[in-house]
Order: sequence, then C-alpha cells, then structure tokens
Amino acid sequence: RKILEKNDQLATQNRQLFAEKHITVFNLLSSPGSGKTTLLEKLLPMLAESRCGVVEGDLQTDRDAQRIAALNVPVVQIVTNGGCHLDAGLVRDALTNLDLDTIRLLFIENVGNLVCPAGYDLGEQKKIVIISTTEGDDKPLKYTTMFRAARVCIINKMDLLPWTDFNIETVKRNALQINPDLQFFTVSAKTGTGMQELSAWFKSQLYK
Amino acid sequence: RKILEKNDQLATQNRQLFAEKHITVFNLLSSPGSGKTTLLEKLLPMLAESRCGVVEGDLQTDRDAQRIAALNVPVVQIVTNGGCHLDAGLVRDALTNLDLDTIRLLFIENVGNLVCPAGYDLGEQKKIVIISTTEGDDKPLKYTTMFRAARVCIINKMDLLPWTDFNIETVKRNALQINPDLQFFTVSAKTGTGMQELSAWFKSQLYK
Ligand SMILES: Nc1nc2c(ncn2[C@@H]2O[C@H](COP(=O)(O)OP(=O)(O)OP(=O)(O)O)[C@@H](O)[C@H]2O)c(=O)[nH]1
Ligand SMILES: Nc1nc2c(ncn2[C@@H]2O[C@H](COP(=O)(O)OP(=O)(O)OP(=O)(O)O)[C@@H](O)[C@H]2O)c(=O)[nH]1
Ligand SMILES: [Mg+2]
Ligand SMILES: [Mg+2]
Repeated sequence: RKILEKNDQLATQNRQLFAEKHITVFNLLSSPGSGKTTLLEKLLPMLAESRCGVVEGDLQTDRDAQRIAALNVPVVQIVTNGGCHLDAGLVRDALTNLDLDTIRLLFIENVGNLVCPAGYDLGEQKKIVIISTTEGDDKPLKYTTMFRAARVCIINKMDLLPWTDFNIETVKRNALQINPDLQFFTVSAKTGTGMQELSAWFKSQLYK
Repeated sequence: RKILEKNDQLATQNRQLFAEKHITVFNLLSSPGSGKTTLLEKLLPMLAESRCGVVEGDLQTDRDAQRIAALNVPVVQIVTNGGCHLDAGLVRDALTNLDLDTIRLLFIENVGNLVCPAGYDLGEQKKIVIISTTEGDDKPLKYTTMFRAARVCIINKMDLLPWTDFNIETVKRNALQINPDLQFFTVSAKTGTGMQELSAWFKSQLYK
C-alpha cells in the first residue's frame, strides 16, 4: 500500500513535467513477444515529424533500445534486473537521459507482462494494451486488471489470423465486457495493415 | 525474504507429500497464450493410463479448468484474484480437492507470466517453460529468471514457424546461454508434431 502511494506521488510529478513540456506519453503493455518493439519500429518512421522519444523497460539486456536507436530516435533503456514491471521512480530517473525539450510524443515500452505493470501509474496519459492474434481471444476475461487499466487495445499480428482460432469479434466482446471504454485498433506491425490509421490517431493525441 | 522462506517451507511439505504418494509433479510456465492448456488437452488423452491430475492457476475464471474437466481428468482451479503467480500455500490448499491416491502424474498450470512465477517453488519435480514460435527467439536472453529456473523448455506452435522470423537454433542457443542444462522439445499442440516424443518423456518420469 505504502509502495503504491509513493509511486502515485512520483507519477503525479512525472505527469506535471510532461504537461509543462507538452509531451504526450503512452505506456505500452503486453505479454512478452506481442510485438511492442516491432510496432514502434513501424510507427516511429511514420511519426518522424512528431519528434518522438522512447523509454524501454526490460528485465535484462538493452536489445530493444538498440532496435529503437537504429531508427535515430532518442531512447533510454531501463534494466530492471528481474523486476516484473516499471514504476514511476524508474521512469523519472530514466528521463534525465533524454532531452525532453526536443520530444513531443513519448512511448514507454513496459516489461512484457500482462499482470503486474497494470497496477503502476508512470505518469502517462493512457495505458495501451497490445494483444496478438496468436495468444487466444479469451485473454481479456482472464487477465482482467490489464484490460481494465488500459484505454486503448491494439490487436496485432493480423497477418497470422488465418492460421489461428482467434476471433476478432470475440476478443473485442470479451475486452468490452471487462472495460466498456476500450478503443480498438487492428494492425499488423509486420505487413503494415492498419498502421496508417494508428499513426494518425497518435498524431491526433499531440498537444496542439 | 520472509515470504519466500515461508513459501519454501510449504513447498518442502508439498514435495514430501508427493514423494510419499509417488506422484510426479510438473510446474508449467509461460507467457499468456503460449499454449499451456492446449498442450494439456493434447497430452492428457495420450497419458490416460498414467492417471493424471491438473491444478489450474489463473487471475480470473475457471475457463482452463473447464477445458481440462471436459477430458474427464481430475482438475482443480485456483483463482488468484489478480495475483501474478501461484505459491506453495495456494497449491497445498487446492490439493485437498483432489484424491491424490488416484493420481500418479500431476500438472500444475501456472498463471501466464514469464516473470514472477519463476521465483516460487510449489513442490514440483521440475519447472517446464513453454515458449511459442510467435513470441520471438530473443526471449530467453530477456526473461532470464524463468529460463534459468526451468529444467525443460517446450517450443510450441511449430506449425506457425513458416510465418515467423523465429529461428529454432537461435532460441536454443539463447536459452542454453542462460541455462546450459535445459532439455528441449519442439511440438505443435495443434497438429500433434512432436507430441509422441513428449508424452513418452512424461511417462519415463513416473515413479517405477
Ligand atoms: N507475423 C507477425 N509477427 C510479428 C508482428 N509483430 C511482431 N511480430 C513478431 O513477434 C516477435 C516478437 O516481437 P517483439 O517486437 O520483440 O515483441 P515485444 O512485445 O516487444 O517483446 P518483449 O519486449 O520482449 O516483451 C518477433 O518475432 C516479431 O517479428 C506482426 O504483426 N506479425
Ligand atoms: N497454431 C497453433 N496454435 C496454438 C497451438 N497451441 C495453442 N495454440 C493457440 O494458442 C492460443 C492460446 O492457447 P492456450 O492453450 O489457451 O494458452 P495458455 O498458455 O494456456 O494461456 P493462459 O492459460 O491463458 O495463459 C489458442 O488460440 C490456441 O488455439 C499450436 O501448437 N499451434
Ligand atoms: Mg520489446
Ligand atoms: Mg491456459
């Protein structure tokens, strides 16, 4: 309880900083391997004029940050050393390695975990949960805390849909049962399906 | 620290009970949707004469237990109500709902989470980590605690391999870098590839 209170205080400070600097911030959440980094690899070049930055979070390695750095986008890697989620303090410290005056759109790619990260406010505007078509359409009913905490749900790997028993209507119905306010995007980070619409939506979320 | 010590005591008690009753126990671990339940749906009919039982663990619902019950296999569902892992106490309590005298092979399907469950001993003989071909072959390097804690690694969804950039040699090399003792099986719970070999291995692990 004390941990969350402390976290909420730091998250509020982060949020104030982001508001002062007119930075729109999203917290990307999913199971391991749903395609968070691949989505960023596809999106960031499409958002080049929006001046993006990325905070990466992983248990080990800076492999994801290296993939982002290859796109010439400012990125910082948080290595949690086994920790199962990012918290507002880790994010605050990481921000000191970015020039926030040059960033208008910040993505925080959280640790791959469909449970624990749902409970930690980082100061973001919205949590975005990503589910891929290969994971099963029952997950919103089973991993409820994440789908309740998110405001947007991206269904990724639509190119694999023909080889799965995943049903788009079912996963949406299941997710809306848990959180009726969820907004959906269906995409393939690999083939580019739906990415125009998604990148247009991100642009619409920038401070005017 | 106190929590783990308490958990280890209960795990030891569980392990003693299993040894007395000659029950071989495996702890199945993976990301959400890697195919733990689907693997059991395929395996349990192949192990019918081995007298199996299942303990299911999920944040919410008994959907997985219902899938197992449909096979006429004794099963009990633990609902963690948001908890990110099973622990030895939850398992001990669940065991009271199974007739252990009729069971020789017990599967514990843990909560879908590639991080937290790795740190909790339930009293099992071995932890088995399942990774599917759609999750990326870099995961053993990034989610190290799980691959280090496991003794067996099942690579599932081999039927989807042609549509992924997943490399079997790479994932094995990455996993062996983290844990040189890992034993591998490559299977498709959907098409049945590799399942004969896997079920034969489970039979070989029974008490004589
Ligand atoms: N077919 C297909 N594969 C995809 C798509 N998006 C990602 N992948 C693949 O999914 C695997 C995992 O992708 P990542 O981008 O590493 O996933 P992630 O969510 O960032 O994973 P972690 O950060 O390790 O939790 C890789 O093999 C990608 O090539 C997609 O739209 N279609
Ligand atoms: N193509 C293919 N799909 C599979 C295979 N195994 C499982 N699936 C699919 O993967 C999805 C998830 O399977 P589940 O068995 O529910 O996965 P799980 O690991 O038990 O998931 P949780 O218990 O919710 O964490 C479902 O849509 C299955 O049909 C496989 O070998 N090949
Ligand atoms: Mg990633
Ligand atoms: Mg399951």
